Amino acid sequence: MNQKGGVGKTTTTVNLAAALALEGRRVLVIDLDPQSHASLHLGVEPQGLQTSIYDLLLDPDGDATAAIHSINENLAVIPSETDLAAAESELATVEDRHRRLGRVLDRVGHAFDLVLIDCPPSLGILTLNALAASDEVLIPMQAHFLALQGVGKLMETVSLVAGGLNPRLRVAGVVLCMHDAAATLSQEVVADIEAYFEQAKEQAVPWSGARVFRPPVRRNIKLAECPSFGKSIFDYAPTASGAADYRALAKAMLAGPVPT
Amino acid sequence: MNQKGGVGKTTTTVNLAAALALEGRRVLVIDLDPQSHASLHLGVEPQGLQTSIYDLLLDPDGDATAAIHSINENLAVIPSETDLAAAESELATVEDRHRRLGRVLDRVGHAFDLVLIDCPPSLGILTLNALAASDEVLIPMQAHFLALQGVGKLMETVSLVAGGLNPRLRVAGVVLCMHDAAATLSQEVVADIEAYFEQAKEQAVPWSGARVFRPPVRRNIKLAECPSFGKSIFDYAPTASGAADYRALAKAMLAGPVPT
Ligand SMILES: Nc1ncnc2c1ncn2[C@@H]1O[C@H](COP(=O)(O)OP(=O)(O)OP(=O)(O)O)[C@@H](O)[C@H]1O
Ligand SMILES: Nc1ncnc2c1ncn2[C@@H]1O[C@H](COP(=O)(O)OP(=O)(O)OP(=O)(O)O)[C@@H](O)[C@H]1O
Ligand SMILES: [Mg+2]
Ligand SMILES: [Mg+2]
Repeated sequence: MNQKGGVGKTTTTVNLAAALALEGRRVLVIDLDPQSHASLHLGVEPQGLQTSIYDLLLDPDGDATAAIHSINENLAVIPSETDLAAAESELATVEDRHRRLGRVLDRVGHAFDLVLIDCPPSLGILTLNALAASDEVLIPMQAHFLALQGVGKLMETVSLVAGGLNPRLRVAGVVLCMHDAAATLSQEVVADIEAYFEQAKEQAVPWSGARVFRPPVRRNIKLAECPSFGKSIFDYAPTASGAADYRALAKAMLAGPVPT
Repeated sequence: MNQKGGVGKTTTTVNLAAALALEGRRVLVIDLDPQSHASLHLGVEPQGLQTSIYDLLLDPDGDATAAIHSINENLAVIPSETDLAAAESELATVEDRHRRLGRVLDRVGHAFDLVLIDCPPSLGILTLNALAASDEVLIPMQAHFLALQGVGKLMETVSLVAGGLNPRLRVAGVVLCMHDAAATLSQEVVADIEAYFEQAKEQAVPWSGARVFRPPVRRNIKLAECPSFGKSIFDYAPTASGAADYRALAKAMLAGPVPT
């Protein structure tokens, strides 16, 4: 998640999920953004859906199986729709408004090894639902100055959730998106984030074990093209640098923390 | 405005405002995004402000002059702060919640030739305030598939406001950001938008006179660097392509619609 807009949240959720599925994990993507970009990216048309994540949030005990769209043998998605934008106000006064997604996952999560949730660019009720229901937070980020500004606020929100709604919540780390390793600005921003994480190592904070995942995902026009075909990068351009980067990232994540 | 995240809203608001100021117009920037990126970009620190746009929205008749920070002879900004994120819920039940910004501009707008408002990546109360108070809507956009998806929803929202809160509201057009003219994807998306506007020419819709502004703003790392110095592109790197593009864009906008 990341409340900064346009940093690569959707692109990372979809392509990392597809890469983890190629590694043999059974993966569920949940589209928690009313823009429905993750749904579109996986070829699911948001109009005219029988059930979407919106219906499940409003009625967590309803029939969830109809909402799960199978993409391939190891990959499935629960899509969103435009009405999801109304969930923020419709759930505003409900007692368990932050736990609705958790209740849905209690019922459908067991059939999957991993669940990846695509969040909207805000820290509202939808993103809080995702944080309350998750074990780990992944922060897609562009190594730019403006994107760096919001990290403090993001960690503050994670701390609030870890201190109340979901004590097991940890920050796994940052995924660098649209990365230009040669740019001085990028190098400076990456150094800033790594110093921030280094300093947190001994502290009792949810990001004390966080790191910058490698490899960074390079800018690659194929990653911006594949959503228009409703495909992941692996189905659209399997030899592109974008496919190589997300594949390597998936392997690095599955291998666990790098011993220092 | 554009509810799609990371398309260049802040970069365009700040640098276009600075370019219009160089053309001799007196320009006011209003930062309506709780991320405060436009404020940071113009060198105004959001922490510790005496008055910000947040205070003015909650008390439109309060003293507004303390909120106006002068950047140079022709450019000023009313900054935002993190608390602005609470405005959505604090104004939710207020009768004139969508007209608060309009009331502020009624009092301070007369001292300026142009007011540019930077909006957050959402269609909530803050963006609706901007639409209710504006004459024209400018849509910063990246010529990518995902960014194209939200245009319909954006126009729907503009129609709703034009049909009620603000009948004078028109869509001026699209500003292409981070543009890569050589990419086929970009060419296709630009063709889509131009066809959409062409077809609307004879219709009674707020975007019947809209166009794609030229020149597009090319991707230029200097545009991503200048916010970290609290400067517009003109103060940071006046000979960069980013400065040339925003300067040319300002001149094209001031010259008025191109006769077809
Ligand atoms: N590595 C990459 N190379 C090239 N283009 C990319 C890359 N990653 C993402 N993009 C493109 O950049 C744009 C922003 O990415 P994306 O939509 O995934 O960000 P987001 O954080 O999900 O945005 P939002 O805040 O609107 O949800 C999209 O048009 C996407 O296709
Ligand atoms: N023409 C450009 N060339 C290079 N970088 C750019 C350009 N325009 C914007 N950027 C960078 O791309 C990122 C996104 O731009 P910006 O923050 O202006 O978008 P936004 O639409 O305001 O995002 P948000 O939805 O979070 O408000 C920023 O890091 C910015 O510095
Ligand atoms: Mg997204
Ligand atoms: Mg912005």
